[in-house]
Amino acid sequence: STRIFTVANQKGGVGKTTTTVNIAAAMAMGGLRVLVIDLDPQGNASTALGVEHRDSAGVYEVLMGSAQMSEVVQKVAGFPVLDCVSSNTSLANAEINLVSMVARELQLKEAIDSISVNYDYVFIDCPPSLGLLTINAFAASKELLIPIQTEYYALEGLSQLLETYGVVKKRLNPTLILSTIVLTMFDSRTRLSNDVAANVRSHFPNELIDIPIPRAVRVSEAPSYNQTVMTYDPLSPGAIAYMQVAREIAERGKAK
Amino acid sequence: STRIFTVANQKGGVGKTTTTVNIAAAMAMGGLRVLVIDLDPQGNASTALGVEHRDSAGVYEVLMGSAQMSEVVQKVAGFPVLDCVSSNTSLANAEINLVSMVARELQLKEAIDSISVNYDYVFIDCPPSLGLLTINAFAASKELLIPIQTEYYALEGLSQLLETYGVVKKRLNPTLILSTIVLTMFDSRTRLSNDVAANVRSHFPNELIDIPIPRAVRVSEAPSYNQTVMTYDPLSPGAIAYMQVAREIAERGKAK
Ligand SMILES: Nc1ncnc2c1ncn2[C@@H]1O[C@H](COP(=O)(O)OP(=O)(O)OP(=O)(O)O)[C@@H](O)[C@H]1O
Ligand SMILES: Nc1ncnc2c1ncn2[C@@H]1O[C@H](COP(=O)(O)OP(=O)(O)OP(=O)(O)O)[C@@H](O)[C@H]1O
Ligand SMILES: [Mg+2]
Ligand SMILES: [Mg+2]
Repeated sequence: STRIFTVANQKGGVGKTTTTVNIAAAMAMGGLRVLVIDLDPQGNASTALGVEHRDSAGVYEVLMGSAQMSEVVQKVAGFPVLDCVSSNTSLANAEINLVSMVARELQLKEAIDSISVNYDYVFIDCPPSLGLLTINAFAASKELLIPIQTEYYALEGLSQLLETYGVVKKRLNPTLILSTIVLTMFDSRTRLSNDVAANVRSHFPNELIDIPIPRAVRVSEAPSYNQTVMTYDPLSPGAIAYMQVAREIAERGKAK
Repeated sequence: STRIFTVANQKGGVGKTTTTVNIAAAMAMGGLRVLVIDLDPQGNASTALGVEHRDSAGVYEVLMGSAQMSEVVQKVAGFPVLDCVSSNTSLANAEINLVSMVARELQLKEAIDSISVNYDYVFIDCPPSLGLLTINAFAASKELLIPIQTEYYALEGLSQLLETYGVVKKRLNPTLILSTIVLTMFDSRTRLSNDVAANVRSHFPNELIDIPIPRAVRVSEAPSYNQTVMTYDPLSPGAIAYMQVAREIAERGKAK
């Protein structure tokens, strides 16, 4: 059955988008059918996947009920099955509009459930907050993937994130599991990176995929060519690490 | 009169907090009276300044009207006059609570106006979003400082940020000026960093302070010691660059 991941962390700039698009691309290159949902008003995932997103209907229209998910899915060029539901700037207004809706936390879940049968994997890229958009993603997913940047501030916000996960799991979605943690922008030369990695390793031994994604400029160059690093520079250290992490995620899924 | 800055950029992880605390510290070391307001529920600025923030009343209580700003100001150790109004995790609920309040965008302004006379500079560190907390900061400020990370995604969100600035300036705060842009995490060895810097230089020649803050591990280590880099390693490249940027901001203020 379809694995549905939320990729979330309210700390900004920790690699949520980069992890979403590169793992999605790696899975798609392996022949799996993959959908990416861009739930961030900045639309960075849509950019990295090269889909038009400023002027077309996307996930905002789906949340507001003015479009069906199947109508706004776009194909990502160059992959057998990699699709994207893009975000546009209206999404910035979604949270205020959602506040007064009935079943406001479940809008995304209903939409995803209508099309998830077409995919092996769904990844939802979240904005850097624990507001109603991220809650919608939690309520719609079966698994939670947390990217953790190997920097000091990245640890500070974890307890709030885990608290929100706990509340959603208890009240909205008991099937949600924190299954995966990925270390990002790892610099093996610095004590800080190694300290944070050791800290995560000891607190989350089962969830952590202990293949840190290295800080690598090719990873951050790729979106300026509307690509993921998987196609921009597939033999680079960043691409290889994301490929290995994607393989490990797929393996763990089989074991279930 | 008091200069009041909002430090904002909805893109996550671009150096909002790091720029806020280090410029504030640099100004305070120069004998200016400085206040930092931590408007981010993550409380990273409070951490970097070494003030207790998990269990004490802070800016949330002020926004909700259950405390006066003067009651929640904390002194930052080691400086003549550097104060901080901290954030705590309740702040994550502020936006939903603010939605239904009368004059919801002006709660922070009224609070800051009650104490700003005691300071030469006020800096408000914003969360990575353009929601009601950031709008409150825009409405309360006279100047906007935008940190721009020299990475591709950092340029994508600028138009939304400038749009929000324009709307607030027109409807809530005509005195607000985008006065300052600072380049962060600059790596002179990469084409990407140099391209982004050149792009910002050509679009914002007057606002940009053309002293890029280098990517430097001492900057990101400092918060793990509850310090800013200004006291953690004052002769390091990051601290020197922030000192120069602070001096330039102060000079530009005099010229007015
Ligand atoms: N392994 C890496 N090596 C180098 N740069 C990276 C790496 N991973 C991400 N980056 C860069 O770091 C920045 C932050 O990453 P990204 O935008 O994916 O984080 P995010 O958590 O999605 O941010 P936001 O909180 O704004 O949504 C981007 O400019 C990205 O290109
Ligand atoms: N010049 C620098 N050199 C190295 N690391 C830096 C530099 N500036 C900031 N950092 C690190 O980059 C990360 C992001 O910076 P910071 O937290 O200040 O950004 P932010 O915009 O406040 O993030 P958020 O959107 O979550 O509020 C932090 O781990 C910080 O320590
Ligand atoms: Mg993102
Ligand atoms: Mg911050």
